[in-house]
Amino acid sequence: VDLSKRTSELADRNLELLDEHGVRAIDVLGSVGSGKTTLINGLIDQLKPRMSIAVIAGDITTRIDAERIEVQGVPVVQIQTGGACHLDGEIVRRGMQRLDLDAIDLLIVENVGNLICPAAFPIGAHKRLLVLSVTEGPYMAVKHPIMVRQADVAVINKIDLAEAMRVDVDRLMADVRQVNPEIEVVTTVARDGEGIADVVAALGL
Amino acid sequence: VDLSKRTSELADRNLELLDEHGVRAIDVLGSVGSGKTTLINGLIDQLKPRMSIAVIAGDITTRIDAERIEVQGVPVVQIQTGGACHLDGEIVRRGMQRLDLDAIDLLIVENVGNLICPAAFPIGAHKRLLVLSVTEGPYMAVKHPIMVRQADVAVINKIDLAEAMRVDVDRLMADVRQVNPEIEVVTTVARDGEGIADVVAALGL
Ligand SMILES: Nc1nc2c(ncn2[C@@H]2O[C@H](COP(=O)(O)OP(=O)(O)OP(=O)(O)O)[C@@H](O)[C@H]2O)c(=O)[nH]1
Ligand SMILES: Nc1nc2c(ncn2[C@@H]2O[C@H](COP(=O)(O)OP(=O)(O)OP(=O)(O)O)[C@@H](O)[C@H]2O)c(=O)[nH]1
Ligand SMILES: [Mg+2]
Ligand SMILES: [Mg+2]
Ligand SMILES: [Zn+2]
Ligand SMILES: [Zn+2]
Repeated sequence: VDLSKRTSELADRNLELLDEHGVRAIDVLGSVGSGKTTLINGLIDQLKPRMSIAVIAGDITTRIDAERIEVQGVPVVQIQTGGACHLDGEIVRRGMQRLDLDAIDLLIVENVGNLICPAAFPIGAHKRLLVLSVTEGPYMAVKHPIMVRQADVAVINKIDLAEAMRVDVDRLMADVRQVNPEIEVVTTVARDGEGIADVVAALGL
Repeated sequence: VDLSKRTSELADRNLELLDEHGVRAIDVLGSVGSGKTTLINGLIDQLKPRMSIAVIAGDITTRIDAERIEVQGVPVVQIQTGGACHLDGEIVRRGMQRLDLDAIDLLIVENVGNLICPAAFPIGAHKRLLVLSVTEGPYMAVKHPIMVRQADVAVINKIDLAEAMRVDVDRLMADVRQVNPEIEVVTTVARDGEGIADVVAALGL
């Protein structure tokens, strides 16, 4: 079976199911500790007053991220991959079946912390949000072009640490746009809620 | 073919080849931007006066890391994986064949930035050195037990940023030891060369 054909079929079917129920889905990607869960907390804070949200949280192990989101009072399906380095359309479909899609407007999927493998496995989301952190250094965009090209929006997070990391944020934004001229880039200090409104706008929510 | 059987055979053969030539090998692992190349720069600074070193640098794309090491005057074989998220015994064997193993004492392999997949692919090194960064947050050890269990030495790097990240380094060290009681843990500020001597001692070099 041609892996990429089956992978894109699974993604298409998920997208169809979501559209039938009028649910928008965002796939949140990025390396370990880039700030994906913190950003999702921020998105929920901003959006919960005007839309109903559910989250699928993928991790190799533990329920740490799911618990950090559950305290915000939104339904969370925790997927423990047991070692798999990415989520795929099939795993996400099973997660979706544990949710009442008629009761939600927005589904946020937190993918596994990994800047490589998830790029090859679309899950059937409307937008892919890539969370990069200045603490990963100045080269993570040019060294991971496949992932940057797959994303619709890139967040450059933890800019409070840009000086301590000696990372030039403008240069990093230019690198991201050079790899993917279509991408929207915003900067955040997700821990303090700074820039989250720009992320909401960039996602068209 | 049983993948894990073939994988461990490849690793064993590499180890045999290294031992025949009296070469010690270290596999340097860790997430994107954790500080692997910076730490390798520091190890070369400390060890070059008393042993001859070569490096195999793995990356999906670019020669950025190889160039940062070449300026130290040691032979570097750059392996561009083209997208593969980990090095394996076969790829590393091909890299070794481009080196004169009789002319070196120490081979350092920089694995691909990824805290998941490389754990399942031993390359045939004597020691596995895992580089964690406080900037990845407080949970990266408990969330990646497979990788932590595979490592002989763990470095907690960028401790100059522990306060800004609100990460308790002692707690993190305890987490690492809980996941793998055999592991040696040291802390570094690799960028400034701090703690590198402890890493050398922990590796038995
Ligand atoms: N200084 C600073 N720290 C941040 C920021 N955003 C997140 N953090 C911290 O970074 C660490 C990791 O954040 P998480 O949100 O858990 O990252 P993640 O991408 O979800 O991590 P994984 O799911 O484990 O891959 C935590 O300690 C956060 O408090 C920020 O803007 N500035
Ligand atoms: N503040 C601080 N920055 C550091 C430290 N060690 C490394 N860095 C910075 O972290 C960034 C990434 O370091 P690298 O050595 O390139 O990390 P790496 O693990 O080799 O990265 P990849 O090969 O891309 O996965 C660079 O900007 C370094 O200068 C440290 O101890 N403290
Ligand atoms: Mg998370
Ligand atoms: Mg590197
Ligand atoms: Zn993978
Ligand atoms: Zn992999």
